[in-house]
Amino acid sequence: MGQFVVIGLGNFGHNVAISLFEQRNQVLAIDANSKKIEQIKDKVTQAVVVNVKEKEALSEFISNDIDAAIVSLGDKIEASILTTLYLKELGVKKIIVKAINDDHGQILKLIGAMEIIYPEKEEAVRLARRLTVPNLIEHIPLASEYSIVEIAVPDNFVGKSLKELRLRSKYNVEVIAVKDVLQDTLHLIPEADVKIKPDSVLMVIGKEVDINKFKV
Amino acid sequence: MGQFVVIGLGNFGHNVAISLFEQRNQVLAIDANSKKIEQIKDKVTQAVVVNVKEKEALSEFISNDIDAAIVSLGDKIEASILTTLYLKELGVKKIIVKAINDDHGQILKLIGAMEIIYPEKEEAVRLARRLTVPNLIEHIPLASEYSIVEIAVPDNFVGKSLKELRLRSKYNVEVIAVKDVLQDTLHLIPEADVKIKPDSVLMVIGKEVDINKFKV
Ligand SMILES: Nc1ncnc2c1ncn2[C@@H]1O[C@H](COP(=O)(O)OP(=O)(O)OP(=O)(O)O)[C@@H](O)[C@H]1O
Ligand SMILES: Nc1ncnc2c1ncn2[C@@H]1O[C@H](COP(=O)(O)OP(=O)(O)OP(=O)(O)O)[C@@H](O)[C@H]1O
Repeated sequence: MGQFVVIGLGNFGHNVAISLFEQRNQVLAIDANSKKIEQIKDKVTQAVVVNVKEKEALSEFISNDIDAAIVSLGDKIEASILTTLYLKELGVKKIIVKAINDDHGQILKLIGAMEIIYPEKEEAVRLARRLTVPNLIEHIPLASEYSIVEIAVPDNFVGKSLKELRLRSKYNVEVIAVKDVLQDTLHLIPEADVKIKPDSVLMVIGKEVDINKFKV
Repeated sequence: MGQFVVIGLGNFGHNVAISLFEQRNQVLAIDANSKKIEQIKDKVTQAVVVNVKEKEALSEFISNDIDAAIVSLGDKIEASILTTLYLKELGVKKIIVKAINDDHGQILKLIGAMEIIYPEKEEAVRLARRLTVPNLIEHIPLASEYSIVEIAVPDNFVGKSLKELRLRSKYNVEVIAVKDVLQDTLHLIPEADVKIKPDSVLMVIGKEVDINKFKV
């Protein structure tokens, strides 16, 4: 499959490395801490102890046929900047770095990181959204202003058919699936005469502004 | 809207608090560190310095009409366990805690936390999936074994109609939308005779096992 290097084995780096390996990629894990290397060596292709601030040592393991390098060195800002620079000079095409704040992320982008990740911030925003709309199970933003939302059916929908609810004409949203929570089944692109049962969840796609009217 | 208490203002807690407030909820932010309180006080309803291990001090701010409490105290495992216990005793219905590993999470669940969050692990799994399937833009797991995937169209699809591609009969997946990346538009539940253009992205829904055959 793909060839990846993961540098820094904190919670994020460790999980990226083992997830990539589980999906049958080749994974080289690098960390300065031998304990971390010991814990991960059976769950990746190869794991080596390297201090990545030493360019010589790092270059021994980096070739330009690596598909991507993922760097997550926690609050070691200097180390993450140097590593990004070295990886760029060693020809790595795609460098993904976990940043600890916006300034850090901006610097990394200027140095050559292709993508900056803020795991805590991204999960935080997701959680806040789920908590704000109580029957909202998931809100998945898509292209441009579209989203998919999963909404538990309000009581006044139960027993009505999709046709009677007239969601497309009333709210300009499309029901792409109806989930039966108890039976854990999904009915894709349901017919207009399908009746809503209690304990069902509607998966609806539409523009953000229309979904917000529909959610309330 | 909702009433929330956020305890612990690391990266995750801080972002949950301000996101909840931006979505027009009432947010009380708590931290033992006055600097953190200073930085956040204009971005939430109220922010107070409290050492949450002191039950008396904490109870002053907790009532049972809070919708949810979000606890993220980093590696202070003892503090997070005590806080969860106190919040439960003070009648908070929904306690969500950021855990640093599985054992920590298990303990919190036994104490009474309703939901455990592992932000770094969840983002890591998402990233690993995006990197493994190069034309996969997003993979959204749904109920039971279903997922939605966004896939950039392979070259051999271009110019064909959805009907000709026979995705439903060949792979048992449904195309719920076609995204035009250049024009940034989304065509929902397209007709079978719609032709695939280059630079389009298919949004496909189906069972995991069928999607995996389709992705390759
Ligand atoms: N110069 C270096 N060379 C190699 N590895 C390093 C270097 N500096 C730090 N590291 C490693 O980077 C890792 C950073 O982990 P740490 O838990 O601090 O980061 P984090 O990204 O905040 O963690 P999490 O992913 O859990 O949020 C540690 O395992 C540490 O050994
Ligand atoms: N007993 C306590 N009472 C109140 N606040 C506390 C207590 N102990 C720790 N805290 C606060 O919890 C916060 C934890 O932040 P820290 O950055 O360590 O956690 P984290 O959850 O790993 O961070 P992140 O969300 O960035 O991953 C700190 O702001 C700290 O002041």
